[in-house]
Amino acid sequence: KIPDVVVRRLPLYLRAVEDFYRKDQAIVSSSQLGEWTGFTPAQVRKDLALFGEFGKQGIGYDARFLHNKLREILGLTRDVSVGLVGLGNLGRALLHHNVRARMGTPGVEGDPKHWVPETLRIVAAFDVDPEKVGVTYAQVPVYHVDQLLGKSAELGLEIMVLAVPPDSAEAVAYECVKAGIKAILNFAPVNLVVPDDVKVYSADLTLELQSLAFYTTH
Amino acid sequence: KIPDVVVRRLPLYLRAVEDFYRKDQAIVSSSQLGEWTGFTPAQVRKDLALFGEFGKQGIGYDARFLHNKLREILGLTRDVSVGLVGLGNLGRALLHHNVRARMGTPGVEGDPKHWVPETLRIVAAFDVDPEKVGVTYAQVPVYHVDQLLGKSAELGLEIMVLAVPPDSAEAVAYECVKAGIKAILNFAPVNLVVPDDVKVYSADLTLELQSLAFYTTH
Ligand SMILES: NC(=O)c1ccc[n+]([C@@H]2O[C@H](COP(=O)([O-])OP(=O)(O)OC[C@H]3O[C@@H](n4cnc5c(N)ncnc54)[C@H](O)[C@@H]3O)[C@@H](O)[C@H]2O)c1
Ligand SMILES: NC(=O)c1ccc[n+]([C@@H]2O[C@H](COP(=O)([O-])OP(=O)(O)OC[C@H]3O[C@@H](n4cnc5c(N)ncnc54)[C@H](O)[C@@H]3O)[C@@H](O)[C@H]2O)c1
Repeated sequence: KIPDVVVRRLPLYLRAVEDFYRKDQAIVSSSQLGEWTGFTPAQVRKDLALFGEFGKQGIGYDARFLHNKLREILGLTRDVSVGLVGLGNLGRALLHHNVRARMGTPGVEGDPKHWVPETLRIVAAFDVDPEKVGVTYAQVPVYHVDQLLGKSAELGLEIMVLAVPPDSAEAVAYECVKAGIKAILNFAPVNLVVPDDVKVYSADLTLELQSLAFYTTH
Repeated sequence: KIPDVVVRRLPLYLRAVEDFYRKDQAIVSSSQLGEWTGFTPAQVRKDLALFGEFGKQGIGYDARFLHNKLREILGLTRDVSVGLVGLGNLGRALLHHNVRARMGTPGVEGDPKHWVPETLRIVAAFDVDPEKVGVTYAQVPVYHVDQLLGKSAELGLEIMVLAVPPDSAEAVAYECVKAGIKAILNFAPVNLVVPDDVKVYSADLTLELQSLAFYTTH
């Protein structure tokens, strides 16, 4: 059983390896991965060792092998379809960002520190507002939330992002669970109650703000 | 010198202690803090030990003392004023959330897992769009970004949140540095170049999505 704190570091390792791999580096060391991600080389080695014996002591990891291995561990060697519920301010920001992070922006180089695996894609959005239902926003079709069950099955949605107001979040989560969604990224400031086999991440942008406050006095 | 990975855990410890403290619990143990935050009790003790000797072995921490100590460490025993640059989709979502997280929403109980210290407040926003400048949004006045230097001084802004498009981010960061801002929360997918005494956090909502992909196959 892999601790969640490790699972949260894996995408950073993947990004780091992706960066070295794209620059044609064949071997990547734990100190390079540590420097890129901000974790200690010891932490890097300890984390990766949970998944197998793939480093060479004193040398490092085969970049191509590690790149594939991390994608495999994260389930990203296949297409993973994501749905978004709530096309308000936050929902629209997520879709815009989704597009920019993949395509880059004219005149601005895509930053390797922000790459998103191309297999992980938001492919549908759901809302209740009649003004938003039936349109396409940032290349994503918007359906009525009544279609959540049907579209989840049809499109094979596996992860749902909840960007709805707090008072709708529990009801929407319930629909997602009924639809067989196993992983939810929730932005609404409410504690969702779900079955044990459903993973909920509660995203909180203010936490980083609170950590930053530390640096105003240190 | 406190490692950044520890600084990122501190706001969670503060929230946990706040929760126990509000429920009139006088002593809080490292295992209770660990269970609340998801970190191991050993990690909790190790982190807190970096700041002093305040636990009693086999008993725990004085909740009131720890609550104050954590606020002190995070610089949150004084008012810390935050500015927001970019009142687009993301900026508006942050201001909405700012209001909801503090006030709660009618009919929905504020979740202790989402509390924000009341001393940390977004007090001003900046934009270039004439439609947005000069209005008040979610109780926050919106100024033109040309006024960033002046307002930062006048309002004592210490942290700036950047929710502008990627091609404006570097220029805005430069203005913030000139204004004496020491901590920046950047959402734009570009790598900001700043002096060594300025701390930049690069927020990335997609990272959690990538970690969640792990749970679709495990
Ligand atoms: N965690 C954080 O750091 C953070 C930051 C910003 C926003 N938020 C939260 O994200 C959520 C969205 O914020 P916002 O500013 O975009 O809100 P918003 O009001 O702009 O958007 C909410 C959208 O959800 C839709 N909606 C409402 N009920 C629905 C339902 N039952 N099914 C489907 N769609 C529904 C609305 O029509 C609207 O389009 C809020 O809960 C907010 O508190 C969290
Ligand atoms: N890191 C993440 O996970 C994540 C998620 C969502 C959005 N984003 C990023 O956040 C940023 C904002 O996204 P959005 O959807 O809200 O964009 P948006 O286009 O809706 O809003 C941008 C706002 O910035 C203003 N602006 C532009 N140039 C400015 C300048 N020089 N000074 C002040 N204001 C200026 C615009 O007038 C507009 O109001 C983008 O860079 C986006 O990629 C990141």
